[in-house]
Amino acid sequence: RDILSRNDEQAARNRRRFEQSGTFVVNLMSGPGSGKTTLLVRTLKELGRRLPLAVIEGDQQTTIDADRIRDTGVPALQVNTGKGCHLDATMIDRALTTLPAPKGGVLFVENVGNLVCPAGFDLGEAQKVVVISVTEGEDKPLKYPDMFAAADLVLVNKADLLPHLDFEVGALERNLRRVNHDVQVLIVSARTGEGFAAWLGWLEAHRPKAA
Amino acid sequence: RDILSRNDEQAARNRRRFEQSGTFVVNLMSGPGSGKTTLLVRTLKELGRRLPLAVIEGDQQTTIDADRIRDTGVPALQVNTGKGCHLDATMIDRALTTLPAPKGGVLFVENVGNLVCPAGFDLGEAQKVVVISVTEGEDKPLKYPDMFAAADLVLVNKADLLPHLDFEVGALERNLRRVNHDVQVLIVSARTGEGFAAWLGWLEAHRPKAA
Ligand SMILES: Nc1nc2c(ncn2[C@@H]2O[C@H](COP(=O)(O)OP(=O)(O)OP(=O)(O)O)[C@@H](O)[C@H]2O)c(=O)[nH]1
Ligand SMILES: Nc1nc2c(ncn2[C@@H]2O[C@H](COP(=O)(O)OP(=O)(O)OP(=O)(O)O)[C@@H](O)[C@H]2O)c(=O)[nH]1
Ligand SMILES: [Mg+2]
Ligand SMILES: [Mg+2]
Repeated sequence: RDILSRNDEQAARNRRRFEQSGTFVVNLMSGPGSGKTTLLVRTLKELGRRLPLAVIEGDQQTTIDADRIRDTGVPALQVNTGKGCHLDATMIDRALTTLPAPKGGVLFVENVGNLVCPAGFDLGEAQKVVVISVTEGEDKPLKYPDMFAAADLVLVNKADLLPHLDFEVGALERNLRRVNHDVQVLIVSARTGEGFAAWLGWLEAHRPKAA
Repeated sequence: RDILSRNDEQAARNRRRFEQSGTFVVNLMSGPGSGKTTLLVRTLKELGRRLPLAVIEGDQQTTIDADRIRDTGVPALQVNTGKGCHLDATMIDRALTTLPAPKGGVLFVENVGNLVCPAGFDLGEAQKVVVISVTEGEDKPLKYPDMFAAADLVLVNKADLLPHLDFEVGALERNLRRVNHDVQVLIVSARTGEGFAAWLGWLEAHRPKAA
C-alpha cells in the first residue's frame, strides 16, 4: 500500500535526524485509558533534570494530555488527529518544527489510544513500548496481535489493582509469548511507583550513549 | 468519501431487512477490555429463553469472544477483521448468510474494541450502546468525542471497582454531556450484576413490539 511505504520513507528521515541529535525516541502505545499519560508524568518526574526531555502527544481531540505533561515542566506538543486513529511519521516531522528533539535526551511520543492501527505506522522511533492494564483482560495479546507482536517492551500497568481482580499475570504473559516470543515484560503501577526502578533501568539501558 | 456512502447504502439495506424480521439490533462498542463480552454473557443469561437471541462478534483475530457467547447456548458468529479496526455493514450482511437474524428477537453486534473508527460505520443497527469502564478515566468522552457523540446509551461498567479508584462518575457524566447532551447513562457491573434491572429495562423499552 502506498500510504505505508510513503510513511516508512518519512520515518527513515525522522530516524536519521534523531540519530544526528542523539535523541532516544520511545513510541508509547495502548488502548484508551491504560495509563500512558499517568506513567509518563511519573517517569518524567523520576528522570528529573538529568536529561533533556520532551513529549509529543497524539489524540483525536483536546490538549488534556499535553497540559498534564507541561504541568511537570517538560515541554510537550499536542497533535490532534481529528477522525484519524493513529500518529504517522509526517505528523512527527511537522511537530518537530515547533518542538525541537532534545539533544542527547529522550523524546516520548504518546500515540492515540488504540490497540489496532498505531502498530502499523513507524514514526522513526528507536523503541515501541506497549502498555496494557490489568483491568483489560489476559486475552488482549491474542485478540490484538499486531500491536503486541510489534512491541519491544510491554508494561503491565495498574498492578495496585491486582488484589481486587481475578486477573492472572501469568496467563497474560503466556498469551503474549504466543505472539511475541522474546518480548520483555515489566509489571508496574503508575499510581504507586511499583516497578519503576526496572522501567527507568530499561530506558537507561536502551538509550544510545554519546560516543 | 466513497467508502462511507457505500457503507451507508448497505446499512440501509440491512436496516430494512431487520425491520422485516422484527429484529432489534444493538451495536455494542468500547475500547479494548471495557467489558463488552462479560456484559453480553450476563445479559444473555438474564434475557434467557424469553426471546430469540443471536450475537455477531468482531475482532482482529481469534474466536475467543464468540466461543464465550456460544457457551451460554446463544448462537454466535465471529468476524475476524485482520488489519481492520472496525466492523462495517458489508461484514454484517455477509454474516447474516450464516447466522440468520432472530425473528422478533435481539441481535447484539459486539464491535472491535476501538473508541475511534467504529463510531463512523453504520451497520444497520437500531441503537448504539457505548461501554466505558471506571478504570479508563473521566476524560475519555472529550478525547474520543465521535464515539460518545454517536451513542444512544452509555454503560459505565466495572462499578464494583469504584471503592478502589479515585474515579468520579459525576466528572465522567459532565464530560459526556459536553459531547452528547441528552445521552442516557447507566452505571453497571458485569461482574456483580449491579444496574442490570435498568439495563434490561432499557433493552425492553427500545425493542420494537410486533404489531
Ligand atoms: N489504579 C491505577 N489507576 C491508574 C494507574 N495509571 C493510570 N490510572 C488511571 O487510569 C485512568 C487513565 O489514565 P491515563 O493516564 O489518562 O491513560 P492513557 O493511556 O493516557 O489514556 P488515553 O491517552 O486517553 O489513551 C485514569 O483514571 C488514571 O488515574 C495505575 O497505575 N493504577
Ligand atoms: N471488576 C470487573 N471486571 C470486569 C467487569 N466486566 C468485565 N471485567 C473484566 O474486564 C476484562 C475485559 O473484559 P471483556 O468482557 O473481555 O472486555 P471486552 O470489552 O469484551 O474486550 P474486547 O472484546 O477485547 O474489546 C476481563 O478481565 C473481565 O473479567 C466488571 O463489571 N467488573
Ligand atoms: Mg493519555
Ligand atoms: Mg469482547
